[in-house]
Amino acid sequence: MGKVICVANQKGGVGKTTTVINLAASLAAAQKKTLFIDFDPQANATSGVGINKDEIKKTIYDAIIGEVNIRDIMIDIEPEFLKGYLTVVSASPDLTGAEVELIHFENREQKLKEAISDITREYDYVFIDCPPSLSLLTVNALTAADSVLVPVQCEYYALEGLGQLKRTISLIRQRINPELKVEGYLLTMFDSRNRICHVVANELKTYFSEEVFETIIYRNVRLAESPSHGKPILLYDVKSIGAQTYISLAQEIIARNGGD
Amino acid sequence: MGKVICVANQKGGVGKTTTVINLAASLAAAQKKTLFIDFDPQANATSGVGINKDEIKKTIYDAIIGEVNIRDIMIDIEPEFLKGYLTVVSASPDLTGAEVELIHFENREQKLKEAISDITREYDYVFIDCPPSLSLLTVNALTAADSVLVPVQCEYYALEGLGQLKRTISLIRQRINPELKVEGYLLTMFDSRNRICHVVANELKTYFSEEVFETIIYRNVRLAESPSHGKPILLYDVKSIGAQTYISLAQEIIARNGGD
Ligand SMILES: Nc1ncnc2c1ncn2[C@@H]1O[C@H](COP(=O)(O)OP(=O)(O)OP(=O)(O)O)[C@@H](O)[C@H]1O
Ligand SMILES: Nc1ncnc2c1ncn2[C@@H]1O[C@H](COP(=O)(O)OP(=O)(O)OP(=O)(O)O)[C@@H](O)[C@H]1O
Ligand SMILES: [Mg+2]
Ligand SMILES: [Mg+2]
Repeated sequence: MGKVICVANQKGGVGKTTTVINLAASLAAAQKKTLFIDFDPQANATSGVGINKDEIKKTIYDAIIGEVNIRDIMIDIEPEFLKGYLTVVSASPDLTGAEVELIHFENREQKLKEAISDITREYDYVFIDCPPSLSLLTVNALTAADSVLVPVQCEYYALEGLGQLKRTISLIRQRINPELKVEGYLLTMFDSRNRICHVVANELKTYFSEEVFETIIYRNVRLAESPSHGKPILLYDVKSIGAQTYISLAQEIIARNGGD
Repeated sequence: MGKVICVANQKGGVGKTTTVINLAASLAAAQKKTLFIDFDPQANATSGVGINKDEIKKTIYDAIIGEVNIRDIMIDIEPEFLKGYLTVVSASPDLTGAEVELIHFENREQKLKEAISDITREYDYVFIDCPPSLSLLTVNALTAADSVLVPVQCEYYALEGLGQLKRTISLIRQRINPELKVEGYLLTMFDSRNRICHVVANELKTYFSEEVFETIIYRNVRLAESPSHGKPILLYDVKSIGAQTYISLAQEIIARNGGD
């Protein structure tokens, strides 16, 4: 119970937030009790499911500095459709300040892990959406996680950054979180008409072989449209390729984690 | 002489690096003496012009902590074609550590400005490629700059983050750099077949009116291919739409800055 999966890649714009929202919603639709935590000061995962950032008084920032209990800042998403299977903890721009504020704490890498330790047992899956960097926020997420899911956009720069990410994951595993595994590398924004997508896909499979998810996420404009409607793709356009690929990713993750 | 333009947006993957490399190369081809500084620990702007990161001993990191003079770490790019009009200062992953190391300095926001103050007069344009965050590295770049160029991907999340960026720019202007102006907002990855691109373009022109560049950068696969060949688009495929749009952006910037 309660697998914590951090979705991270320091390369910007590779589909971290899109993966957290749509994978979490697909698992909820499969009646897995799912929580996601927006841990990016941009708070895209918060607005992407229709939460109005200006109405939220307390966010994950307040939980990691110890001012609120995480149980008091959870929000149920699409309750009529997902019947309480999808819960969200939102973020705010204050998180940028946390990078500096946390420096002075003894156990600064463990703050997120401490804030969520009471509640992970109550969920089948807990996702953490990371900012595009390898700084203290992402280190906190890697420390709190059982595994890390790495979205890889099918482009040159995204491939180039994987070495740096792999080194950071090994460092965290050696120093702070020995149990940290790789959930998988996920190809995103794949466009079969572009030669470069096939090159990147082949390289990824060569370097990371069975750690690469079978499911590939295709470039699909409906995925880019759904956040402006504040809905996961499943509720915005369930027949779209985008929805279908995230449903199949959810099934692959369920199967990899002992199924049913 | 010596206009310093910082290219920034905390949203990841919006085309910051692609804009720095290709705008700088287009200005160099127009015989403007141009320098760009890679200030992102991912060092994409460094590899995007064919520099092998493993061969570089000293980078901008060493210059801002005061160990080297910036004159000693400059690299001429494509000297036969651009005849010394394009020079680069590379980055390295060490920059991630600088965020923490600089915290203890009195004038931590001014480190980049100090490192480059001797040399900006020798160039017509100096660009700074920023990481996808509003942390101390981007604050250093905004402090060192005369103006900021903001690439805006034609998608919902990119538009959403502009409010936060605008507030940060005003704060820097009030507290540290009163001369900081906005060079302009640049629409990137525009695909006229996608409704969302037209929506974002209209919103941008409504909110920021004459600050939006006339030039629009279209989505063009050749722009995504050129970094894997280590060449600016001008040298990879000068007839492509990608090359043409960055040439026209260079002309627009020259005209806006009283140029000939
Ligand atoms: N498969 C896809 N097809 C089309 N558009 C996509 C796809 N996945 C993501 N997008 C769009 O691409 C942009 C980048 O995706 P997203 O914001 O999820 O990436 P990210 O890695 O979370 O970015 P950041 O590094 O800023 O946190 C968004 O505008 C999103 O809507
Ligand atoms: N106009 C364009 N058409 C097609 N692809 C593009 C275009 N501009 C950029 N790209 C590609 O999109 C990806 C993101 O662009 P880029 O890396 O320049 O963004 P960035 O803002 O610098 O990202 P980061 O936030 O990680 O620093 C890259 O793979 C790049 O090659
Ligand atoms: Mg994101
Ligand atoms: Mg970049």
